[in-house]
Amino acid sequence: MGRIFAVANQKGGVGKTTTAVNLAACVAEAGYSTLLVDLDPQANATVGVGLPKDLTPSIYEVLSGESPTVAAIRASRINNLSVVPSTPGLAGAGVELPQNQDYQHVLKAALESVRDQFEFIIIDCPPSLGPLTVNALAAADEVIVPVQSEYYALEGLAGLLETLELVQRELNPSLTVCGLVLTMHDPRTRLSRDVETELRTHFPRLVFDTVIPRNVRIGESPSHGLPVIHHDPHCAGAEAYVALAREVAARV
Amino acid sequence: MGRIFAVANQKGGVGKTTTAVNLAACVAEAGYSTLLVDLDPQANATVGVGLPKDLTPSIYEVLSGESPTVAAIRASRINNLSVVPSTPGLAGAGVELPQNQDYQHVLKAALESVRDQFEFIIIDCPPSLGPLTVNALAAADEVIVPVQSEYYALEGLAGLLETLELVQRELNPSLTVCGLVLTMHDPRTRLSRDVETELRTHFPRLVFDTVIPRNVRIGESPSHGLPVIHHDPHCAGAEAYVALAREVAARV
Ligand SMILES: Nc1ncnc2c1ncn2[C@@H]1O[C@H](COP(=O)(O)OP(=O)(O)OP(=O)(O)O)[C@@H](O)[C@H]1O
Ligand SMILES: Nc1ncnc2c1ncn2[C@@H]1O[C@H](COP(=O)(O)OP(=O)(O)OP(=O)(O)O)[C@@H](O)[C@H]1O
Ligand SMILES: [Mg+2]
Ligand SMILES: [Mg+2]
Repeated sequence: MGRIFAVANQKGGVGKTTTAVNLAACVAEAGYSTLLVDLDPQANATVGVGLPKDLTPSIYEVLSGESPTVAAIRASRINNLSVVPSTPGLAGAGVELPQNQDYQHVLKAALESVRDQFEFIIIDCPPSLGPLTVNALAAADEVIVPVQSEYYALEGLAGLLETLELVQRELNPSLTVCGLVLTMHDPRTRLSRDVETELRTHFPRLVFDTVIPRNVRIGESPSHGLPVIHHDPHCAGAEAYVALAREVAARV
Repeated sequence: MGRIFAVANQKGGVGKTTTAVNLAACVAEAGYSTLLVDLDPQANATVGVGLPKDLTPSIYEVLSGESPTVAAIRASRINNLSVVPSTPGLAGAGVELPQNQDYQHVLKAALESVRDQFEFIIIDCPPSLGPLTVNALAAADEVIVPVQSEYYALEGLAGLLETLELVQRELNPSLTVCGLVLTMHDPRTRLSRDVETELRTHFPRLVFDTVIPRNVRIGESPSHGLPVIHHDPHCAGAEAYVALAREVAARV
């Protein structure tokens, strides 16, 4: 039975896609059969692993009931890593999904049918707390929250954790917070150091030991359609994601 | 009659709030009466100018019809700058708004009533192309698009410009693209330089001459509830936003 992880944070640009793609690539590389689900209409995770963003069926057809989940699963150029791609058309689901009765559990039902084929299922969420992210949180066993080392990302965290508690109470009592991961961290700036101190003080047991540094090789890798561990395996960014994957696997 | 600018891009974390807040502060500092409208449930622009994110009435009460626009306008600590604050409760509007008949024009109607009190009205949009951003694009005369010097931000731009054309055709024929502004630019990296070259090649007349550099003082300023031109007026970030404000005013 695969463990389902949602990578979520309504704050934009904090490293959700980068974390989902690279974590999935690391656990796939370690030999676990892994499924990456792109639940963002921007389809960045799809592009980040080298797939086009106009594939059909995509997650949109799965959520709208037009296609079984298994038909939307694609192989990627990475061993052990399969992908359910997204397309810009998924933006329509934000308005269409809530028209169904039990719309929050559509993704959960869709993933049930393939869950025993994978050991890890990792969902990349869009930057909002709308119907798509709610679906991901209702389907997930655990949630990983990337937190950029910036003021707005820190300031918004309390609200996000309250929302997670609401989801746990109302939609998915078994959802747990796997951890908070600091991203784009630059220890040379006081701002980054202050954010890390605040985070470790307020959430001592939740923050991963591994900190993802700001590293230009991470930003370059999606232009090659590759996770950073394949674009530049020995750079600081790749090594940090390998360490994070080890920490996540140890918490499972 | 005030000019209405929407600062929009569905890609998260590209500098929408930072650009809206600092542009608004620059034109206010230059003596123009300015209104900053925070249309994001994250309420980052509200916090960025030193206001709390639990004020009532907020933009949420304005959009839901519970409060006239004028009652939601607050003074800020910056001369000539007034603000319509946001709250996390605005997230509900994403689902509630589309239930109205002509929901796309709710903000436009709300701003009509105050438009002649301000010379500039600047709207900060959330990271999505949902009902809130559609309302902003339907209400605006011009749209300013921050583009982070990163691959995913560039890759998503074509889709965004297509959406803007759709809005121009169907909802707001007078909407024009004021310009694209490169943000968090670090000329030391090839990635940043490549993104700038691509952008200026594909959209020569749309990209502003002014480029906003990555500058830690910009990231620090929201923690003081101040725009960067008040937090550190002579830093590279502040000077860049002053130059951008001049360019925007020249294009009006
Ligand atoms: N550690 C890092 N070092 C340098 N660049 C990074 C790092 N992590 C992410 N990036 C870059 O920063 C940008 C934002 O990251 P990413 O797109 O993964 O965030 P996101 O939270 O998924 O954004 P969105 O909210 O739009 O979904 C991307 O261009 C990415 O390549
Ligand atoms: N030029 C810059 N130099 C350094 N940091 C910056 C710069 N511009 C923005 N930032 C920081 O980067 C982060 C993202 O910027 P910002 O929040 O303005 O983007 P956004 O597009 O409004 O995000 P969202 O999609 O969540 O609304 C913020 O923490 C901000 O302080
Ligand atoms: Mg993303
Ligand atoms: Mg913002």
